[in-house]
Amino acid sequence: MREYLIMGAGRFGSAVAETLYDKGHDVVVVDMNEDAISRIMNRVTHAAILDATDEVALKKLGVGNFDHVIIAIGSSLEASILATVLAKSAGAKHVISKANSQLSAKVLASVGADEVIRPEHDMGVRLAQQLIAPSIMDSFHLGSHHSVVEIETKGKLCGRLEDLRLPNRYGVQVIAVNQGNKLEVSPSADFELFEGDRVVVIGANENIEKLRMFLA
Amino acid sequence: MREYLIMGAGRFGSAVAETLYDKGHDVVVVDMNEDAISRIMNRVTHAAILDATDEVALKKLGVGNFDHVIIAIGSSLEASILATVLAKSAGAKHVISKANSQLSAKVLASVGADEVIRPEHDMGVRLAQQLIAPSIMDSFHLGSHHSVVEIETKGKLCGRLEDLRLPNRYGVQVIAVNQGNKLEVSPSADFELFEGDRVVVIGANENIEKLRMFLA
Ligand SMILES: Nc1ncnc2c1ncn2[C@@H]1O[C@H](COP(=O)(O)OP(=O)(O)OP(=O)(O)O)[C@@H](O)[C@H]1O
Ligand SMILES: Nc1ncnc2c1ncn2[C@@H]1O[C@H](COP(=O)(O)OP(=O)(O)OP(=O)(O)O)[C@@H](O)[C@H]1O
Repeated sequence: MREYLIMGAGRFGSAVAETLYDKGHDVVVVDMNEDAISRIMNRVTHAAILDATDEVALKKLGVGNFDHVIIAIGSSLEASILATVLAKSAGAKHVISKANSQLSAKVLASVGADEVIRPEHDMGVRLAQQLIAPSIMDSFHLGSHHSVVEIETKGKLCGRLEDLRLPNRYGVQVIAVNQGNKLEVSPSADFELFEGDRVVVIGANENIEKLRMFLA
Repeated sequence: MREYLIMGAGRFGSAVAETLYDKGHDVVVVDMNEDAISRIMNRVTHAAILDATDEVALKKLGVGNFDHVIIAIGSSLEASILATVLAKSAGAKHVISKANSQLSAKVLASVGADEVIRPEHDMGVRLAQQLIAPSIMDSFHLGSHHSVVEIETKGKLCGRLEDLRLPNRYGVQVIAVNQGNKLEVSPSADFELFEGDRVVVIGANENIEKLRMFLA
């Protein structure tokens, strides 16, 4: 069994391949463009010039023997579709295909892609979410109703945690406090907050929103 | 003051604009391509056909009066550089520019972009990180040494939390337990874990890695 096969060494495919390889994983990359292969060949286990829609070439490569196949071809939906269908019918267990639009994402899912990613769109949504909630440095969704967020206190939460009574007043639990470069994990009740501190809280999304409005 | 100006209504720019507008924000989009503007004009506050490198047109638009300017132009680095320089010199406080490569990211930062994003590359890195640690559903970095992660117990952590003694054995605190669709936040010591549960823990990265190896 081999680990990762990446078809298409563009910006997205190369980033996936190099990040995996740097962490010590077995990574094979194919691309039909010679320059793309020569750029990446020293940074992955094996790189080869190959057309991802060439059924005979893919079979020879053993596309069905990889744990994960990532199809990172952009400009031609037809090539992505053919490569997805060939990989799945050769027995590849987990195929992830890149799509350019909502419609092509639907098509790739319907022909067998196990996962579909829209890099530009997904990053655009993520940037917008970060712009909307700047006081929330980063958030981590736990299911659809709860989150963990890191939030700036803006000097409005000073004093000992037990006196601030955040669980009673807002329904959130403080799980860590970021004071400059020092992080206090699972702070005790008598831990003191100062201006400029950032708290990491867990709670229901509407409770976090109430706290955020208070701190805005 | 206006809120958001987005130059370039491609996949990335449109996703940023529509996500912001859907959450009720004031969003202006410009693009030099008529079709791009007609696609997006019903989904933002205002859309106009305009060349982002046209200094007179940008001044008339009032580019300096927006809280955030997002330059989402892809194929021409020259256009992104000129638009970044024009926006910053007109007084825009926060300019985010999209880049195609590490080199163009450096150039855009050096001419004044406050933030630079490489959507395809950044998503590629993120996908690789998720593939490497599949048992970690998602992770949230708190500074460089600590994280919050959601991890599958794979039936290896069954019984009451106080008997499992995770803080002593692994140096991690359980802040929530995901049992199917039910999330238990800040579980008590006598809370019982079953096969198939997912735990959300906070701790130092090397401690989380130890737990992950045990659960792999
Ligand atoms: N049929 C194919 N077989 C193999 N490689 C292909 C095929 N079609 C395209 N590619 C390669 O896939 C890579 C990415 O494709 P392309 O540049 O069209 O998409 P993109 O969406 O701009 O990529 P990215 O956003 O990742 O840079 C290119 O290096 C291209 O040579
Ligand atoms: N000088 C310019 N002024 C205004 N709009 C521009 C300019 N140059 C390009 N654009 C627009 O920016 C949008 C995105 O640019 P382009 O398609 O070149 O990049 P891209 O990286 O493929 O975009 P994305 O990945 O977001 O789809 C296009 O709609 C294009 O018309």
